[in-house]
Amino acid sequence: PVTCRHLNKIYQQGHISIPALVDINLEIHQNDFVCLSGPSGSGKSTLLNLLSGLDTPTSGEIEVDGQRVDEMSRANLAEMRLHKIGFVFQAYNLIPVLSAQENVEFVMQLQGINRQERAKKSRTILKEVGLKGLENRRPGDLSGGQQQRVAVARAIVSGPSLLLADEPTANLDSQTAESLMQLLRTMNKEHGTTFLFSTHDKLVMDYSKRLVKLHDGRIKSDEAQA
Amino acid sequence: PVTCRHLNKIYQQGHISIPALVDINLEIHQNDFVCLSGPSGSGKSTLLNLLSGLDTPTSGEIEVDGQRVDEMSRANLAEMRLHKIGFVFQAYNLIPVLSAQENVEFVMQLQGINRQERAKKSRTILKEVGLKGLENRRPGDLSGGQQQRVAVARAIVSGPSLLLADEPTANLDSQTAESLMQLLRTMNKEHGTTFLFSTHDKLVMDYSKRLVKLHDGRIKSDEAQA
Ligand SMILES: Nc1ncnc2c1ncn2[C@@H]1O[C@H](COP(=O)(O)OP(=O)(O)OP(=O)(O)O)[C@@H](O)[C@H]1O
Ligand SMILES: Nc1ncnc2c1ncn2[C@@H]1O[C@H](COP(=O)(O)OP(=O)(O)OP(=O)(O)O)[C@@H](O)[C@H]1O
Ligand SMILES: [Mg+2]
Ligand SMILES: [Mg+2]
Repeated sequence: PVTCRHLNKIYQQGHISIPALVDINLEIHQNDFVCLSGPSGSGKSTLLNLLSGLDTPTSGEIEVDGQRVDEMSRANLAEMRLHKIGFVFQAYNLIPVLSAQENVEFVMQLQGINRQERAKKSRTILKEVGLKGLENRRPGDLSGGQQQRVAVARAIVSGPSLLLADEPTANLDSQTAESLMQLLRTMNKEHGTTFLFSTHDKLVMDYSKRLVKLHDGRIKSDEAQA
Repeated sequence: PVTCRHLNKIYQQGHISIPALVDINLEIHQNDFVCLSGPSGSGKSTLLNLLSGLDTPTSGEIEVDGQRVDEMSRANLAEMRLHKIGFVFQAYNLIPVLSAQENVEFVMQLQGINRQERAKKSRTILKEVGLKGLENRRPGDLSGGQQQRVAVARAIVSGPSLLLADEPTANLDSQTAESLMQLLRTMNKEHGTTFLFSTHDKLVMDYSKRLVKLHDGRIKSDEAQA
């Protein structure tokens, strides 16, 4: 569960200040399935990066599982991300010299999971996102949507309690996006995983129980949906 | 105008053959506005890369404006791309150390357009894709959808006769995507630019006059639409 209080992020470009997020107050509970939408440039990626500790706020507080993310050391943040948070980057950030399977296993290796277990889990998750047979391909030899799914697989394989995903279906056709969302909804129902996605995709929004809309760095609305 | 005859692309992974495109026959006429759709991995990016000469076919013929692209030297292909073809990459491929404006001006500089003219054109096109005020930002300091629009701006600024765009709205909200498509439709109507887009976005498909559907590397259907 995640809490933001009076969160602000201002980027500096020389002497110009760019307010990317303005006074964000948000509470996400365990097992929530929340969508973050808003125009290009409205602050979605910035918010996700702050919540995971990949970036630091200008002011305000962020709590993840009761811990003040904005005050943690880099080492502790890395530890938290390793054990609690799965992150799907808007630009995937796959390691080009590793295969799809090795990319997915990477995090589990850091988590000290043994070799056989890693191989079994990574092959299973790659199959579940529709990439069976592509385990040994490097990212550069995969299509855009295939790379995106490797990024998703990597983020969910070790069953994090919180998944932050930045536009996870942007490069997927509706059928592939649909089956991915079904997989994630199952994780939410069966494992209690908390989900916060940013998206422009109505299909994804329809899967969420709550929609938070951003506009020019502010929360415009925050409503439950059927 | 573009013609493909019995076009095949087979990737080799060690001793494994991956048929990415199978017996593609396609004709695109001057001033067409064509959408290419199909599941993730169906061959859209591969086809666009072949048409622009960025990749070479395994067999078959490709003609752009009467010239055999599959037989041209690298130098001639580069020349053709410089003067005739605008290309929007699925992963943008912006130059990280150049500003948005410098990225857009890059091609014009190669085309020998003078400094003043380049500055005027690049600022205009960046304004038209909604990025006014962001000219001096580097790609790393822009949102995903802002980077995507710089990539589009770069491809269209010098008024190419053929625009090939690989999922050009994947990271855009519907409003931004809508105004981008209106800009491109205007170019099609007023300048006779030929468009071939790959997309998963129904909004983009609705702007096209013709929809080519790919499936497992083959053309499944090729139909005019209202
Ligand atoms: N490093 C940076 N330096 C300066 N400004 C930045 C930087 N990163 C982002 N911005 C600006 O902050 C604002 C929010 O960016 P952000 O990436 O969070 O938007 P977004 O909602 O994810 O957009 P998109 O849907 O296009 O991905 C944008 O106006 C962007 O230009
Ligand atoms: N360099 C490569 N080596 C081996 N296989 C490749 C290579 N590039 C692409 N492929 C394969 O060729 C097929 C077509 O890929 P392509 O990138 O054209 O798909 P796409 O339709 O653009 O998909 P997406 O919608 O996900 O972007 C895919 O199965 C992909 O894995
Ligand atoms: Mg973003
Ligand atoms: Mg592609």
